[in-house]
Amino acid sequence: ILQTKNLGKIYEMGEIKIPALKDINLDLKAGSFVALEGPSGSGKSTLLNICGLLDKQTTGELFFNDSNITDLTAKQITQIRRDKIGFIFQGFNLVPVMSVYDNVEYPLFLNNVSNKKRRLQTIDILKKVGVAEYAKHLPDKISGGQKQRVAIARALIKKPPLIIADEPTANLDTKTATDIIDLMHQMAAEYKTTFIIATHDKRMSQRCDKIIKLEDGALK
Amino acid sequence: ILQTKNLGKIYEMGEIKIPALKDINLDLKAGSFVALEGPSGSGKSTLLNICGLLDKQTTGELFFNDSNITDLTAKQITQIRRDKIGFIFQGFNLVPVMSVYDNVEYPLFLNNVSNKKRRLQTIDILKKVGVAEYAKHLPDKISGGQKQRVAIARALIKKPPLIIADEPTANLDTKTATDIIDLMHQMAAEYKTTFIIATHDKRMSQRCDKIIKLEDGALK
Ligand SMILES: Nc1ncnc2c1ncn2[C@@H]1O[C@H](COP(=O)(O)OP(=O)(O)OP(=O)(O)O)[C@@H](O)[C@H]1O
Ligand SMILES: Nc1ncnc2c1ncn2[C@@H]1O[C@H](COP(=O)(O)OP(=O)(O)OP(=O)(O)O)[C@@H](O)[C@H]1O
Ligand SMILES: [Mg+2]
Ligand SMILES: [Mg+2]
Repeated sequence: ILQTKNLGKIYEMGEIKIPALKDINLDLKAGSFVALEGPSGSGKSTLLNICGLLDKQTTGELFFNDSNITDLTAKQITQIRRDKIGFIFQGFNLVPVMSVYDNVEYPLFLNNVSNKKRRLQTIDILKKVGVAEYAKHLPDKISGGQKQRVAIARALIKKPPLIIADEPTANLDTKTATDIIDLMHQMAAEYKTTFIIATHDKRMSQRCDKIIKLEDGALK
Repeated sequence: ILQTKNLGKIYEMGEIKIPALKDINLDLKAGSFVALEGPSGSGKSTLLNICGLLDKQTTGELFFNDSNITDLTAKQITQIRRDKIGFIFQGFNLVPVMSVYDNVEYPLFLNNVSNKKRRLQTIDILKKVGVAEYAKHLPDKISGGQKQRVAIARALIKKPPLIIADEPTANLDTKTATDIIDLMHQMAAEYKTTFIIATHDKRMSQRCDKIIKLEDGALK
C-alpha cells in the first residue's frame, strides 16, 4: 500500500539545512502492523508526515497504492489524504473551539455520510476509546490521555485503509494503552487496515508484526 | 515542603460538576523524589497544578514551606511560584514566538541574574538535556521529544526547591529518558530539590523513592 524509494527530507531554515531523512526505502503491504522506532530527533514524525501526505519529501519517490504521488495534483493528494488516511498527531492537534464530539465527527462530514449514521459512528468510536462521557467538553477541559484518545478516535472513525499514528500511547497508563492497542488490532483484523506507528513505547512496539528502526534520519 | 489536608477539586462546567480530586492528604519532606501514578483521568495533572500554585483547590488546605496558601495574597502566591517552583507541563506549553534559547532563559529574567551568568546557565542546561544545537529554532521546528526537553530545561534552569513534572518522559526514547532521569537525580542530590512527578512510565517511577497512587481523584 505504501512504498518509498531513496526518500530524503531536508528542512531549510534560512542558511541552515537540516537533513532529517536520508535515503529511506520502504515497502509496506496492505494490512501491515508496523512500529517505527528510533531516538528522539531521528526523523520518525518527519517520515510519518510524508507517508501521510501532509508534507513533501525533498528527494526520492513515494508511491501510494502504486501511484507515484509526484504525478498527482495537489487536489488529488488532498482527496487521497481525506479518504484513505487517518492520522494521529504527536501533539494531538484537536480543534480547540470544537467539542470532543465535533472533533471526532468531523472527518465524516467530508464523506457525505447521513446524519443518523454519523451520529451512530461517532458515539460508537467515542465509547470504544473510553471518552464518551466527555463528548460535550472542549479539548482544553479534559486530561492529556483523554485528548490523546480523542485524537485516536478521530483518526479511526472512517476506518481508512491506512492509519498513521505518531506516539499514540505516550500519555496513556498501561490498562488504557492495552485497550487502545486491542482496538487497533481489531480494526486491522476486520478492515485490513494498515498501521504505521512511531513509538518508543515497548508496550506498543512489542505488539507490532514488524519494527523499522531509524537513527539520524537513516534506516538501520 | 508541601502538605495538603482534605484537598478537593471540583471543575464546574455550567450545570455539570466534575469531582476531579477528593480528600487528598499529602505530606512531602524537602528532597523527596516522588512518583504520582494513576489511570488516565484520575486527577494527576489537576493535583500537580494545585501543588504548583497554578490552580486553586475547591476544598481543603495547602501548605507550602509551612505557610497556608489560603492566607497569602495573589501577589505573594505568584512570587512563590516564580522563585520556588519549576513546572514541566504535560503539553510542554512553550512560547511559540520565542526561540528555544529564549524560552529556557526566560525564568532567569524574573530573577535579575546578570547577562553573563544568564547566558552560561542557559547554555549549560540546554547542553545537559541535549538540545543545545536547536537553541535558535522556534518550538514548532523541532521534534516532540526535543520540545519535551526544552520544557524540562526551562523548569530546571533556576534550580528551584520544588520541581513539578507532568509526564516528563512521555515523548522520550529510553536512552534519552535515562539521561533526563539521571539529570533530575543529580539536581536532587546537589540542591536538595524536591520532585513530584506524574507518570505512567515505569522507567520513571521505578527510579522514584516513593509512589503515590490516584484513582478517580482519591488516594489509593
Ligand atoms: N478544565 C477542566 N474542566 C473540566 N474537567 C476537567 C478539566 N481538566 C480536567 N478535567 C477532568 O478532570 C479529571 C482529571 O483530569 P486530570 O487532567 O487531572 O487527569 P490525569 O490523571 O492527569 O490524566 P492523564 O493521565 O490522562 O493525563 C478528568 O476526568 C478530566 O476530564
Ligand atoms: N519544521 C522543522 N524545521 C526544521 N527542523 C525540523 C523541523 N521539524 C523537525 N526538525 C528536525 O528534524 C529532526 C527530525 O525530527 P522529527 O520530529 O522527525 O524526529 P522524531 O524522531 O519524531 O523525534 P521525537 O521522538 O522526539 O518525536 C530533528 O532533529 C528536528 O529538530
Ligand atoms: Mg516525533
Ligand atoms: Mg495529565
